[in-house]
Amino acid sequence: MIISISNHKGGVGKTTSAINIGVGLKNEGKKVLLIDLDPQANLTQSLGVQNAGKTIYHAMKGDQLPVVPATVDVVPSSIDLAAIESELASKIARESVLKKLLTPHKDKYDYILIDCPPSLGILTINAFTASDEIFIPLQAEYLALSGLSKMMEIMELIRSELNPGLKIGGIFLTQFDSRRVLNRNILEGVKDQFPQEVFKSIIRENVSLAEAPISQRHIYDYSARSKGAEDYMALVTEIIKKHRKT
Amino acid sequence: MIISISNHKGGVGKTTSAINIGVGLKNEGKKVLLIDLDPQANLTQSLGVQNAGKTIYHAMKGDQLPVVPATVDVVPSSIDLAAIESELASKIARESVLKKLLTPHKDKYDYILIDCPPSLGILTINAFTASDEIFIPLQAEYLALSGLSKMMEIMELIRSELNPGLKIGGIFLTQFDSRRVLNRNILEGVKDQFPQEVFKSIIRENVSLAEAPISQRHIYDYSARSKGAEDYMALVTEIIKKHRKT
Ligand SMILES: Nc1ncnc2c1ncn2[C@@H]1O[C@H](COP(=O)(O)OP(=O)(O)OP(=O)(O)O)[C@@H](O)[C@H]1O
Ligand SMILES: Nc1ncnc2c1ncn2[C@@H]1O[C@H](COP(=O)(O)OP(=O)(O)OP(=O)(O)O)[C@@H](O)[C@H]1O
Ligand SMILES: [Mg+2]
Ligand SMILES: [Mg+2]
Repeated sequence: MIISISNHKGGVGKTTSAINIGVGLKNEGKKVLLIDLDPQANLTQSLGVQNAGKTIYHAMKGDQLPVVPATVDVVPSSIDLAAIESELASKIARESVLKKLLTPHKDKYDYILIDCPPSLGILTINAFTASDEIFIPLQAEYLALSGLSKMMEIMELIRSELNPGLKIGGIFLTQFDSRRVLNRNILEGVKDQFPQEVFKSIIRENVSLAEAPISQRHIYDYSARSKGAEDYMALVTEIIKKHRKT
Repeated sequence: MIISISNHKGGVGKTTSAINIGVGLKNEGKKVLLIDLDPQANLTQSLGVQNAGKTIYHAMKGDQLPVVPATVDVVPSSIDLAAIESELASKIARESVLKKLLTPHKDKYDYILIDCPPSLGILTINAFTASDEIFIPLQAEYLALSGLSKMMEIMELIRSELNPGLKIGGIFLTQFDSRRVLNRNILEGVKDQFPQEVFKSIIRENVSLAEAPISQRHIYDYSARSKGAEDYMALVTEIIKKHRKT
């Protein structure tokens, strides 16, 4: 199962979710690979993985997929990836480069999670073309919710042109503070607009999640009894249950 | 004076700052133009500007610069802009397209502010090539601070290759909560690393700033006595003073 963790709105918790869902799934006995598809390389850095050698950039240019064993297996990224958009512009089937790289690895893992950059360019299109599902972390704020319909349009386009099996795996709220009226209103709005897709588990605002990357640790290692660890574990349990049913 | 408001880290307050610094400068009697250079078009949407007609996308493809009079003059954006990276890939002097569009308008305004997307691709490179200064909104969090050195590298590259006059106009902290130890530690770190560039004014976490875009209002209109309005006005005063000196 290949899952893109994507939202072109910036700062909504894509990287934080890729790491803590990924490790959570591993803690439940699943074999997991994380792909850092963002030139910012936040996932690579947050897990303390070296990126001085081969990265996803080299693989998209023709090399082997560089899998680095860490807490979970990781394919690192680096700032070089920022150049890939113009470098792939004239390549035949440029949308399917990542799909071809991941297909040989699909049987080795239960879950391959792709941390997407905050944009709808060629990298995100590659992720959607390679994926079975898209998970959308959503900040309960106005600008984040209003961008959702554009995401759905792009997804629909990729489904009809390149990847007929692609579907929304789910939407989950992040950085949620129930004391804020704005957050509570947006939650109601999302439940109305996307009743089927919204996960019951909500990730609350929790500073431990922002502190964990400083020492290159995931939340279960940094602060196992925090709200952050509790919320991501609940989400992981819900994800596993949802996939068992289908 | 052309200023890019940029940080490739997502969700740090670029759009919120472009709007509230822009309107703040106008309230102090300056002539201001805002450029939305993000395919998400959050600035366009937050000011209630129509983007069904011509946008910055059309201008970068050869049309006139479409200036829409609103609270301040705005050049709107739309999702079409997401395609510009591959469409400009083989164009001669693709980095200077925006500079050529803005030069004829430079004398009509005291300030032209460019709201940049969360990436270091061709759009941000165009913004840096066209600008006199870069303002960097910085969330006082670990991942945001660590991305700063990459921004500086790209800026250095543009300065040596395309725009020798480019400089850092300043770094200012956003979404700051002095109760969070993490925020206070990062503030100390930034002051040590960039003593010259850090503005004294800090933008505190304030939910009014997140609510204002819902009714397409800037902060001075939505909640003039809020911390958000107070903080952005202080920053605007500091910006004007800094430019008066030079
Ligand atoms: N639930 C949470 N509570 C508190 N802080 C959080 C939470 N989730 C993420 N953060 C912090 O918020 C910031 C943004 O999160 P993150 O970098 O994961 O988002 P992103 O969507 O990957 O950003 P980008 O768009 O730049 O890739 C980070 O500093 C992170 O540590
Ligand atoms: N000082 C603040 N206090 C509280 N909320 C804020 C503040 N500044 C911005 N916000 C909110 O945080 C979110 C991110 O801000 P904004 O969209 O301006 O960031 P950005 O850097 O432009 O994001 P992107 O990288 O997606 O372009 C928005 O929902 C905004 O309303
Ligand atoms: Mg990220
Ligand atoms: Mg923005």
